Amino acid sequence: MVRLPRYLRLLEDLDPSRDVVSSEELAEAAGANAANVRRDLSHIDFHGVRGIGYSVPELNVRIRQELGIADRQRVAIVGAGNLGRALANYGGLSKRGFDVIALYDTDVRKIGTKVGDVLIQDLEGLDGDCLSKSFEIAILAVPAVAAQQVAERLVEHGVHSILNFAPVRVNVPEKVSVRQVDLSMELQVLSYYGSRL
Amino acid sequence: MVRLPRYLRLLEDLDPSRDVVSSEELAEAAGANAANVRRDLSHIDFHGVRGIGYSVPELNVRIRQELGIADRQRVAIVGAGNLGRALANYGGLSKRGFDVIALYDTDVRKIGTKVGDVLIQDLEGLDGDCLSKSFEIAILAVPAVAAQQVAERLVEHGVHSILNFAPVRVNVPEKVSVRQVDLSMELQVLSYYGSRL
Ligand SMILES: NC(=O)c1ccc[n+]([C@@H]2O[C@H](COP(=O)([O-])OP(=O)(O)OC[C@H]3O[C@@H](n4cnc5c(N)ncnc54)[C@H](O)[C@@H]3O)[C@@H](O)[C@H]2O)c1
Ligand SMILES: NC(=O)c1ccc[n+]([C@@H]2O[C@H](COP(=O)([O-])OP(=O)(O)OC[C@H]3O[C@@H](n4cnc5c(N)ncnc54)[C@H](O)[C@@H]3O)[C@@H](O)[C@H]2O)c1
Repeated sequence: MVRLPRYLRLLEDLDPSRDVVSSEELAEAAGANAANVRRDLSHIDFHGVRGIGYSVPELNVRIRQELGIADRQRVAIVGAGNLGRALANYGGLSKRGFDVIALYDTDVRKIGTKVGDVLIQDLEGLDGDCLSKSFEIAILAVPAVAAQQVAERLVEHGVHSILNFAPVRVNVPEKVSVRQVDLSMELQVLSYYGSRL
Repeated sequence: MVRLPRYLRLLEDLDPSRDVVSSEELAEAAGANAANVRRDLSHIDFHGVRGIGYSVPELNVRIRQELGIADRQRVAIVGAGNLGRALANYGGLSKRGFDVIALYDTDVRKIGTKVGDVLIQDLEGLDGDCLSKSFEIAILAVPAVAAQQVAERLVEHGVHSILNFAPVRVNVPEKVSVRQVDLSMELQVLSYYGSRL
């Protein structure tokens, strides 16, 4: 694994607009060959897309984790319904350095109960927790109608990173990073590659 | 061609009265530039009218054909827990041409109940439904320990496309398309770009 830091240096030196990198470029940076690169990366369970290459952001974070130089990040989930609970229970988050530290909901039947060892709190508790910097990232797992208001509340209290699952675009200031997830895209890509086999 | 689903998402989210769309709008939706758009579309042999743009309905059909999702595709979800239910209820699937037609589980407390208007069936019913070609795609939303066995059962009965959420790699024959989903990657990409702002 002595080559990983060299791959990382290449990734960090790439032009920020670059989304993908080839195994040949990584090989050159590490003084190795493309087959070594593929073997190194599959060894840390990281795979590229044939003919396209490796995702720069994902590989960057994956190598940092492997080298133990990634900080752990704290995550709050707003909306403790089916999706919120599935994410709170998902071991893959902790494995990659994300700790779910809080869950918020407006449903009195859910408030006060636990998902794993995380308590579902009343949304009212959100403002105080944001101000005391209890978490860096918020996940929106609320119905579409509630998403914009919840996003505004998070931003107002200093949260700058939001992963939005609600099927509606949320308007936030420039400085806030919002990433929209749409799992139907996964089905589209699956059926794209499936039909080309 | 990984940008095609993003163009398609823009087309579907446009106001239904819109007949044409510009390469700039498509570029913005896919985080690319107008030249990329023109190259992508001429690659699938689709051309716009200079000064006017691309026909929305025609481009929609063309991209769907290219993605192999021209027709509606039927989806079965195995595992009717938190994640399975969140996916079954998600309106975004139907909007993009995917109909959830069946849910399977092994928990007697869930079998016979409904999620929306889809009945949760006993896993035993899976074999017959596969053979009668009731669906094209299966989603695995089962615990990691059950994933391999369920995947084998699906493949044995003729299913060739699997979207796997369970945090374990499933081994299937070459001809079967499996796409692995890991939502922590979304958080990784969010925190990568967030830190580079
Ligand atoms: N992007 C995707 O791929 C994808 C996939 C599945 C579901 N979804 C979306 O994710 C969201 C959640 O889905 P679900 O199946 O968990 O729904 P759900 O109804 O089971 O859960 C929603 C939860 O949000 C809570 N809630 C409502 N308003 C709130 C508010 N203002 N603040 C805090 N909590 C609030 C509800 O009490 C409920 O517990 C929906 O918008 C759904 O469309 C997206
Ligand atoms: N990839 C991701 O990003 C991601 C995110 C969240 C959850 N997950 C994973 O998705 C899976 C489901 O998560 P969840 O929160 O819904 O868990 P859950 O425990 O709520 O649901 C699992 C369901 O599967 C059923 N089940 C168990 N064995 C089965 C079998 N052999 N056949 C059919 N059904 C069976 C259970 O009865 C239960 O209803 C887990 O493996 C979890 O790790 C992945």
